[in-house]
Amino acid sequence: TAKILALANQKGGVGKTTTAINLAASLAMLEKLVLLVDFDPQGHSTTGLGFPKPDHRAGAFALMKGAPVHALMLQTEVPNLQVIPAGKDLAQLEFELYELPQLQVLRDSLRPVMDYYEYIIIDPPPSLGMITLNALTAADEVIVPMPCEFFALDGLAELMETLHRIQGGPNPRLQLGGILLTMAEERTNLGAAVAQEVRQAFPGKVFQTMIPRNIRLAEAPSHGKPVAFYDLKSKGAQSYLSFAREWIERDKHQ
Amino acid sequence: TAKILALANQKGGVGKTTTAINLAASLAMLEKLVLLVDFDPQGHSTTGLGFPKPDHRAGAFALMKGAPVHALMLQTEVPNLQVIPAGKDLAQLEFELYELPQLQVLRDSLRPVMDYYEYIIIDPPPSLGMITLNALTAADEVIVPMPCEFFALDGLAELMETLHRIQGGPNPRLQLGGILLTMAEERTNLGAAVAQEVRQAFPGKVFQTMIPRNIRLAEAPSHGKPVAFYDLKSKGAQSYLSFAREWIERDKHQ
Ligand SMILES: Nc1ncnc2c1ncn2[C@@H]1O[C@H](COP(=O)(O)OP(=O)(O)OP(=O)(O)O)[C@@H](O)[C@H]1O
Ligand SMILES: Nc1ncnc2c1ncn2[C@@H]1O[C@H](COP(=O)(O)OP(=O)(O)OP(=O)(O)O)[C@@H](O)[C@H]1O
Ligand SMILES: [Mg+2]
Ligand SMILES: [Mg+2]
Repeated sequence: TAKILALANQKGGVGKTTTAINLAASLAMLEKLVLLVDFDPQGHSTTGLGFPKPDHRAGAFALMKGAPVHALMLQTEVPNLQVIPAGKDLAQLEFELYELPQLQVLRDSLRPVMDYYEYIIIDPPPSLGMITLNALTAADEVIVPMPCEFFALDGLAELMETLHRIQGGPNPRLQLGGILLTMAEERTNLGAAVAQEVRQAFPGKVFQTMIPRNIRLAEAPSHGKPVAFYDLKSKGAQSYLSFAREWIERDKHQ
Repeated sequence: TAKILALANQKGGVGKTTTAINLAASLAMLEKLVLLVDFDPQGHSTTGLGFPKPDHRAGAFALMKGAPVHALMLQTEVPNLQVIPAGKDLAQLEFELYELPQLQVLRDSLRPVMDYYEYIIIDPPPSLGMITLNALTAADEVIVPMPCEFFALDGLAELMETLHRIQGGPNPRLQLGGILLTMAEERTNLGAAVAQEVRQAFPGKVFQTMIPRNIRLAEAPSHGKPVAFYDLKSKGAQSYLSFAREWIERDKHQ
C-alpha cells in the first residue's frame, strides 16, 4: 500500500515544490510508482511540470469535491510519475473546510489508489491552514525542507508544535520523516553553521543528503521539467537522485 | 515630513527583510534620518540587526497598543538609523484588528515622529492580512522585491489587486514606488528572461538597480549587521547603496 509523504514548512520559498517535483521524479526514475498531488492554490508543482492550472472541474479542487481520483491524474514525461494538478479554486477550500472542520477529506479521496502507487507525495501551500492540515492528516510521514540560511531556523519550532497537534489529534500515525537541508552554498561557512545547528537540535532526524544551491534547480521549472530531465549531470539532479536512494534505503529498514 | 515606504509581497522568502534592512541602512549612510519598523511577528528585521525580539511591553505590538513611539525606538550601529523591533505578540493583532477592522492604527501611531525622520520603512509579514493592510494604509509608497525566479512572477497579479483595493479604500495616496529585481544570478539566462518579462508587464515601474544573488547578503543577518557594515566591498552592499542613491534621485524629481 502507498506511503503518503507530505512536504511541510509554513515559511515561503524554502524548497517545498522543488523537493516535491524532484523527489517524485527521482523515485519514479528508480522504478517506484509515484503520484504527485499539487495541493497549493499557487499551482507550482503543476506549472513546474509544464501543465496548465486546472479549473474547478479538474485537479485537486475536484478531488476534494468528490470527483474520482482516476479521472484526475495526468501522465508526466517521467514514466511511473503521474500528477494531480492544482489551481486557484483550491484556495476556496481554506474557508469551506474551516467552517465545518473536515481534516480527512484528502485521505479519503486518495483511498482508491493506495494499492496502485508506492509513493504519494503532497505539495502544500506555505501556511498552516485547513489545506495544509488536510495534507498532514493524509500523510504517513512529513519531509521538512530547510534552507541553510539564518532566518530559516525560526519557523521550525512552530512547525514541530503543529506536527505534535496533528499527532495528538486527527493523525496519530504521522511521523517526522526528516529534515532535508537545502540551498546549501558550498563557498561559505553559513551553510555549515546552520546545518550543524539543525543536526544538534534534531539528532537523527536530518537526512545525510544535502541539496546544494544549484541554478539548474531554479531553471528547470521554467522549462516544465524535473531537473533530471533538464540537466541530468547537474549537482541539483544528482543530489535529488541520491536523496531518493537514501529514502528508499531507509524505507527498507523500517 | 517623512515619506513612509512599505515593502510588499505576500510570497515568502523574496527579499522583503533583506531590502528593508539594507535600503534603510544605505539611506542612513547617505545622511538621511531613517526609522525601520519591523512589522512581522517573525521579527527578522529585529534579529537581522542583532536585537532580541521584544515582549508585549515593547516593540511594534506596544506601538499598536498605544505606547508612545519615542519610547520604543532603538539606536542601531548605523548613525541616522533607528529601529522599532517586533516579536511574536504582533501575530495576535491579526485577529484583534480583523474583528473590528482598524486600518489606520499604525499610521496614527507614527504621526508623532513624521517630522523628525525623512524615511520610515515598514517590513511586513508574508501575507495580506490585517497586519500587512495596516502597513499599506500607513504607506505613501510600496516597494515590491521580486526574485528573478520562475515561480516569483505568479504572485504579482494578486498583489497589484490588493494595492488597487487599498488605493480605492483606506489609502488613496498609496503609490507603487516600484519593483526591485533581486536574487539575480549573473551566470544564467533565467534572470534576464524574468527581468524582461517584468519590465514588459510593468513599464516604467522597475528600478534600474538589480540586486544580484550575493552570499554576503545571506551571511550579514547572522552577524546582526546590515551588509554594508559586514562587507562594504561586496556586490550585495554596493547594489543596495546604488539602489538608495537611485531612490533619493527619483524622490528629488517628484
Ligand atoms: N537547491 C536550490 N538551488 C537553487 N534554487 C532553488 C533550490 N531550491 C529551490 N530553489 C528555487 O527557490 C525558489 C523557491 O523554491 P520553491 O518554490 O521550491 O519553494 P516553496 O517552499 O515551494 O515556495 P512556496 O512556499 O511559495 O510554495 C524557486 O524559485 C526555486 O526554483
Ligand atoms: N540578493 C540576495 N542574495 C542572496 N541571498 C539573499 C538575497 N536576498 C535575500 N537573501 C536571503 O534569502 C532569504 C530570504 O530573504 P528575506 O528574509 O529577506 O525574505 P522575506 O521576503 O523577508 O521573507 P519572509 O517572507 O519570510 O519575511 C534570506 O535568508 C536572505 O538572507
Ligand atoms: Mg511551493
Ligand atoms: Mg521578512
